[in-house]
Amino acid sequence: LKELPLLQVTAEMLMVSSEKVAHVQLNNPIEHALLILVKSGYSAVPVLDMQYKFQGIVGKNTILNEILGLERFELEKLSSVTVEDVMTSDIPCLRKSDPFLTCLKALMDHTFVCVVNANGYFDGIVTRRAVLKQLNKYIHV
Amino acid sequence: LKELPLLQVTAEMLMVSSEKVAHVQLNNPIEHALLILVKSGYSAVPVLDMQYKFQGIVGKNTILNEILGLERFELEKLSSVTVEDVMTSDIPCLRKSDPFLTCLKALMDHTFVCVVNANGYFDGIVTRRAVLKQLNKYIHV
Ligand SMILES: Nc1ncnc2c1ncn2[C@@H]1O[C@@H]2COP(=O)(O)O[C@H]3[C@@H](O)[C@H](n4cnc5c(N)ncnc54)O[C@@H]3COP(=O)(O)O[C@H]2[C@H]1O
Ligand SMILES: Nc1ncnc2c1ncn2[C@@H]1O[C@@H]2COP(=O)(O)O[C@H]3[C@@H](O)[C@H](n4cnc5c(N)ncnc54)O[C@@H]3COP(=O)(O)O[C@H]2[C@H]1O
Repeated sequence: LKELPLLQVTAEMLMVSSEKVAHVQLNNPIEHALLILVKSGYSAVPVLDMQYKFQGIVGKNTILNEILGLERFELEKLSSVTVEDVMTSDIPCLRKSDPFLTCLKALMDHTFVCVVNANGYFDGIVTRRAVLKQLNKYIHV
Repeated sequence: LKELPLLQVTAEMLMVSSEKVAHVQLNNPIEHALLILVKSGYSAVPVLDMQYKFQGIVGKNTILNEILGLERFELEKLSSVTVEDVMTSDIPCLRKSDPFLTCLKALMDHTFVCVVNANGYFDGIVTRRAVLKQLNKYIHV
């Protein structure tokens, strides 16, 4: 990666590939999603369908907001509400071939961005950390 | 900021100043901290003492891990455990005068870094987003 000029680095070179990305399914109860988020430590993870197509993202804040009632946390909602009911779906995605600058722009307002192929199958995620590490290498050369 | 060469940009120029940063106090019950985190939407916020000195950071994951028992979320812990009991305290900090590269390195493994003065008083935070926005401006020049 270091030899390539920064602007020729692609999303594929930066991404965490799909098998290393924690994710949840559309029809999971939000209790399952919250346990995955707490055990992995991640703030948010991708939501995939049964065919491994990208559908959206779900985070701790969305789930906690859903169960926070007027007086207390209503834990009974954890088993009755599904990921599909609360997830965020109009999320910009990248292609493996997208250049560095496209990744940088996408990460301005998102902590990670999903990479999908032409048919919508999930390839992986590009994270802010990966972009910062690449920039740090580049500035030092 | 755009006219200055990137490497002369300082933490002070990038930071969100203290009055705009959501924070909690050492002696707050973790229930109060969780409500601040859910209402603000932030994953983690700084912890200050009564004199406005920086003491550490506390996040949603730390609080959720604390209340997650073997079978269920033990909500009674929310009022009996304090922020001081669970916060992370050995966190690297910056000074207002620190240059861009020092900020970039500190943000490799942290989503934000606190800025404190020589006496430990809290000045603000530098976020990954601020660094990414500055880098994007610089690459386009
Ligand atoms: N287990 C761990 N080991 C080492 N460092 C860790 C870590 N968990 C979190 N971090 C650090 O904290 C940052 C923020 O994590 P967060 O979970 O809020 O936000 C994460 C999370 O929502 C998502 N993410 C990252 N890796 C993931 C994975 N393997 N599977 C699913 N989601 C992932 O992408 C966001 C940005 O990740 P990024 O790496 O830029 O930034 C990460 C990384 O620097
Ligand atoms: N209310 C809001 N409006 C617009 N965008 C929002 C937002 N809340 C979150 N974001 C976006 O999501 C990113 C991650 O937020 P998170 O809460 O995980 O992680 C945040 C949060 O833990 C902390 N943070 C940021 N601003 C803060 C503030 N004013 N007070 C306290 N903590 C703050 O610094 C971390 C990194 O912030 P950063 O700006 O780089 O990155 C933010 C920003 O790009």
